[in-house]
Amino acid sequence: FEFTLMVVGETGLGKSTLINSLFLTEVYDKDKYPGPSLRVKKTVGVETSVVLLKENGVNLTLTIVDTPGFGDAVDNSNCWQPIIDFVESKYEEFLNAESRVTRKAAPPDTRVHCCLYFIAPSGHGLKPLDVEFMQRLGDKVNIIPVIAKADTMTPEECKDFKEQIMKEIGQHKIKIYEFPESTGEEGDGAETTRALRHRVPFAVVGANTVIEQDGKKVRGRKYPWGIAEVENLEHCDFLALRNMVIRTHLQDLKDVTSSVHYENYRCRKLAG
Amino acid sequence: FEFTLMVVGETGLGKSTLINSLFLTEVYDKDKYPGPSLRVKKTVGVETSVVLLKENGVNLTLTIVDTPGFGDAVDNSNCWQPIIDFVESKYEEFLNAESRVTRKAAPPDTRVHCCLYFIAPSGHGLKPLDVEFMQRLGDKVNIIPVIAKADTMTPEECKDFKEQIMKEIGQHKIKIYEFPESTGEEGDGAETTRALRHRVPFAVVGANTVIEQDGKKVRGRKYPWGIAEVENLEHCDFLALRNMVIRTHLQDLKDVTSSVHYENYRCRKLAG
Ligand SMILES: Nc1nc2c(ncn2[C@@H]2O[C@H](COP(=O)(O)OP(=O)(O)O)[C@@H](O)[C@H]2O)c(=O)[nH]1
Ligand SMILES: Nc1nc2c(ncn2[C@@H]2O[C@H](COP(=O)(O)OP(=O)(O)O)[C@@H](O)[C@H]2O)c(=O)[nH]1
Repeated sequence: FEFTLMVVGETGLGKSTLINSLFLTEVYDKDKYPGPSLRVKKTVGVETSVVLLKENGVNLTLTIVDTPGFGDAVDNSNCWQPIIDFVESKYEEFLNAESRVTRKAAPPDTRVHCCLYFIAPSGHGLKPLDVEFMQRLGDKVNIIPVIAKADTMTPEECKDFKEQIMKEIGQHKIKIYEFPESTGEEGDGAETTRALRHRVPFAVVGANTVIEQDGKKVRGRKYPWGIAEVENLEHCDFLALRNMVIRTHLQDLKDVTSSVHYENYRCRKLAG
Repeated sequence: FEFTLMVVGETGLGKSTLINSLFLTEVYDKDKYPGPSLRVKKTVGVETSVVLLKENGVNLTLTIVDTPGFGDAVDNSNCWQPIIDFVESKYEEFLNAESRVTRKAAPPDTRVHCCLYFIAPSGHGLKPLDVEFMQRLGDKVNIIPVIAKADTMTPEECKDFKEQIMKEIGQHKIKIYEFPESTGEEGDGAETTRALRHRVPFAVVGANTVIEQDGKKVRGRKYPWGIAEVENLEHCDFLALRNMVIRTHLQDLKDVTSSVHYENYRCRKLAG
């Protein structure tokens, strides 16, 4: 099973930590392959790394695309362009592979299936750069906005911030990935999916450290006033993101990429 | 006693909340005078508001200067210019008032005595904009850098971040206000001042809410995993900032402004 996940957001939003937490593996490692914030150059880069994972007994070839430098300069005009170019180059590659007369099997699918866009927990709303990026990429790739470092906000602030973000997403006509209604799921499964869907945009916390608390081990962040637990749905939406994206909707994200975003690209391309 | 405090930093760093906490008064009030992040226009503004306070029995006429829009656009080139212009216009006003032949008394001192510069708790280091701003303003006004929303970081992350920031301040030859060695203070007072000085840059947490905890009232932020207390030195450096800036060094900040920054301005001006 192949899947390409793009990660976008300014430096210091906990992106590397979250990706490592999501896949319980050191995709980013300070020595061998540091997080994007430690590889920033003069212009926005688009870099990929491939990780072989086993999720639920299935072999998953995960390609992570990150974008060091995005949003980090004094002048961020057009910092989204290298990202748009990359996404479209993948559609281009697929189009060419599909149109070859001599192809024997389905070409490898290296298109970007999902883009996690990290929003800073300012408490006020989207920044101009967030709007620019999501407007331009929303009709080219599945965008799943996440609120970074959610342990920065109290439950009330988080609730208000989510409402404000969804309101602005509507006002700016930004397209984001919509988790499908649970079809075919019965009982508890469906209930959970419905409840989890309402948490969008997911407010996430990531942690590379495991802490001992009352005899059990939890992944979390240890503050003098308590431990923010990554896998506690009363503390943040990490489990919702992990379950919805990695467990339940991996195939749907690929289907939408293929039948909606790629098709839009082909139409734009053929139209001239 | 008059004092002018400038507050600079991008939106959502808790500036309004911190100012309200520092002076235990609603300098910013959602209805009458909202925080700078709610007054952002197309270009960076520099706005003042005057608050009459009583600190330790002394009447304090506090002028707060804020800079809505700073660092908030996609392109923030030169967003520091309106701030430099403002600071220098105050030196210009003072210079003109001082040079009038008919003046009877010392002119009112409306120069900016201190600039609190808010650094986002990214965990990595200073952003290019932080460096640009502090390099350009550091030799014109007393800059006190503060790490915003310090409850975003664990004590270890905070310690590393402070070291990284001070190292970069040195590397970029940025001038910041230096708290003087405690002279004349004996015993506990001196000990406290020394210990507080070592906490620079102060990692602050602000809160408008008072929470009841074990029968006593504390100013803090209530999370599901605990309460981050504003006035607890084991949680953040709020008390260090408040005591050092508002209680102990108000006069020194004015003296340095007058004898160093203003004098530099006069020299630059006379030199042509
Ligand atoms: N408060 C908080 N800090 C986090 C979280 N995740 C990571 N961090 C910290 O934020 C800093 C930057 O994290 P990193 O993963 O390198 O962010 P990146 O620059 O976006 O890749 C580090 O000090 C992390 O320990 C989180 O969920 N909440
Ligand atoms: N985590 C954290 N959040 C804070 C802190 N101070 C304020 N906030 C929250 O951050 C958001 C923005 O605060 P505000 O004071 O308006 O920031 P400003 O835009 O810089 O003036 C609000 O939701 C505040 O409740 C703090 O010290 N820590």
